[in-house]
Amino acid sequence: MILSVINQKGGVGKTTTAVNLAAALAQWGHPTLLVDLDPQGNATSGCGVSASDYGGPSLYEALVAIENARAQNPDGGIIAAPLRPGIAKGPLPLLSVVGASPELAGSEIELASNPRRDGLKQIITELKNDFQFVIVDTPPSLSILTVNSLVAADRLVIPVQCEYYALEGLGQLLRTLEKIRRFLNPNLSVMGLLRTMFDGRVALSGQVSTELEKHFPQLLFKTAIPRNVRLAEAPSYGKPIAMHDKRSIGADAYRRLAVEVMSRAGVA
Amino acid sequence: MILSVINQKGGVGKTTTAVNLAAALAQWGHPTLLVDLDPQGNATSGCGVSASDYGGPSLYEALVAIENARAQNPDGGIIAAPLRPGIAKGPLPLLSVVGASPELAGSEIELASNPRRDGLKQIITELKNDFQFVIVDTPPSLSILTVNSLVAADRLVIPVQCEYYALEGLGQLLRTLEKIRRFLNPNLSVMGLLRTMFDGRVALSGQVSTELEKHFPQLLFKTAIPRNVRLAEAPSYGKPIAMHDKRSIGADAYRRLAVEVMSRAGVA
Ligand SMILES: Nc1ncnc2c1ncn2[C@@H]1O[C@H](COP(=O)(O)OP(=O)(O)OP(=O)(O)O)[C@@H](O)[C@H]1O
Ligand SMILES: Nc1ncnc2c1ncn2[C@@H]1O[C@H](COP(=O)(O)OP(=O)(O)OP(=O)(O)O)[C@@H](O)[C@H]1O
Ligand SMILES: [Mg+2]
Ligand SMILES: [Mg+2]
Repeated sequence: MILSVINQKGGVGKTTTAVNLAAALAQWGHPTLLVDLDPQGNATSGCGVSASDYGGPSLYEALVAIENARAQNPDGGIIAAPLRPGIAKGPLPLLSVVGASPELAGSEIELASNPRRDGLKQIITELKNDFQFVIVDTPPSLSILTVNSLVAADRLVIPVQCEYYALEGLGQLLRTLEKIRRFLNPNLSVMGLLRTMFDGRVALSGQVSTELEKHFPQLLFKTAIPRNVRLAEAPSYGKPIAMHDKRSIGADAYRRLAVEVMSRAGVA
Repeated sequence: MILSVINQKGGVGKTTTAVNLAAALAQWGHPTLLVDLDPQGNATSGCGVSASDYGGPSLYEALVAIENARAQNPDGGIIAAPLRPGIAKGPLPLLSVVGASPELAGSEIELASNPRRDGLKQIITELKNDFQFVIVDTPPSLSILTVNSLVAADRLVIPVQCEYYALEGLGQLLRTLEKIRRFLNPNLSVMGLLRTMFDGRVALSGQVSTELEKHFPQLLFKTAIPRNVRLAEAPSYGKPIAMHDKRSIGADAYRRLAVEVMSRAGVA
């Protein structure tokens, strides 16, 4: 199953969720691939992976190659991806990573000529058979890269920071997703909304959480990720929380989230 | 003086800084215009302004009008902006707001045909004479909208959250700014780096702050904005911190930041 972690609001915990959910799913025994579609490359460094770790073409080169092949064969329908991006071993046995690099930011221009926005989908289709889950981290925008991840995805995980601006942007995001479903990916659906940086001592967190429970009772994951400094420290060691501090409340929350994701995905 | 608040890393406090710095400059007696270039429109709602408050064209309509005028007159050199966007009264006497709206996200396509990326610069040039400071809030990306703000700006304020991922992205950002200076806006310079969400009880904050002091001693503002929940609450009331809770440590920090900005701008 291909899960994209998205929210155009910045800093809501997309990368932290993509890295730690992927790690927790791997620890539950499911081969998992983490794809970093954000030119900032935070998910890549959050797993301790650097560009030189993966042999083979970069994700950028693979995306460009498929658009070039399509341009040469415009009436050819669906094209198999000519290049498979290199895959690095992640920090856990069952976790692998397709890392990002800054030139990914330049791919917007190359990807613009494909109205179906399905370049990433073709690339992931070639890779996904070796994995139970593919988790895609995305940049904070509704750019062509992000739309590619929405077309590639089966389901979406939407982190929502328990603060005012994050709540405000949610309506606009859900309207955009409806358009994507109608015009580009009819199978797309939201798996769940995830409360992040929840701080029980702060009234604002509780107010936002109550609003989410009122408007999205079915979509909301039962697990809320607490604000936990250990989660913010882990990336500086290039490790998921499960390795940086497995006894922390952050690690426990992502383990519980993985259980909910497996259940909503119909996987034991 | 035109100041753009930028950082492609999401959630680092760009909007919080744009709104509260603009409000603090207005309280020090300087007529200030806040321009919201982020389609999310957080700075607009953070000031309690809604789209219906400003008579006249939207910023989107003004940006599109200037590009259309340019297309009809390609050899015409610099064009005066045909449309001035409507300006709303802000929550304080000397604070005015040019608000954002979601259709701004669609302007990327319209703005792409102008290689000089100076549409916003022309629009602000028509408005700036009535204001001592123009503060521009930007989305979390290096998109065409953000590049427009870099071409329009005299100086830049770069909020840096005191956490690992925010520090990691700074190098890439400064390299991009060097390219903008060389090719699009030779007068552009960084006014300062601003530490945000600084939490003295957390080792990570101190570590990031020490790194910033080591690498950017001249650029770093002396004022560090502390993590203060009152700053996160204020937008839900549509007010800057100076009005939501003027005795808070957040309000005090933005007052002190405004003093540093006035001094670096050479304004009493
Ligand atoms: N539950 C949490 N508790 C404490 N800190 C957190 C938590 N989740 C994320 N963080 C920290 O908050 C910051 C923002 O999180 P993160 O970078 O994962 O968000 P993002 O949505 O991926 O940002 P962007 O929009 O830039 O991609 C990071 O410094 C991260 O370490
Ligand atoms: N010093 C602070 N203390 C506590 N909360 C803060 C502080 N500064 C900002 N916040 C809160 O953190 C969140 C992120 O801040 P903000 O939205 O200003 O960042 P941004 O860089 O504008 O985000 P985006 O990248 O989405 O534009 C918001 O909910 C805001 O209210
Ligand atoms: Mg991220
Ligand atoms: Mg913002």
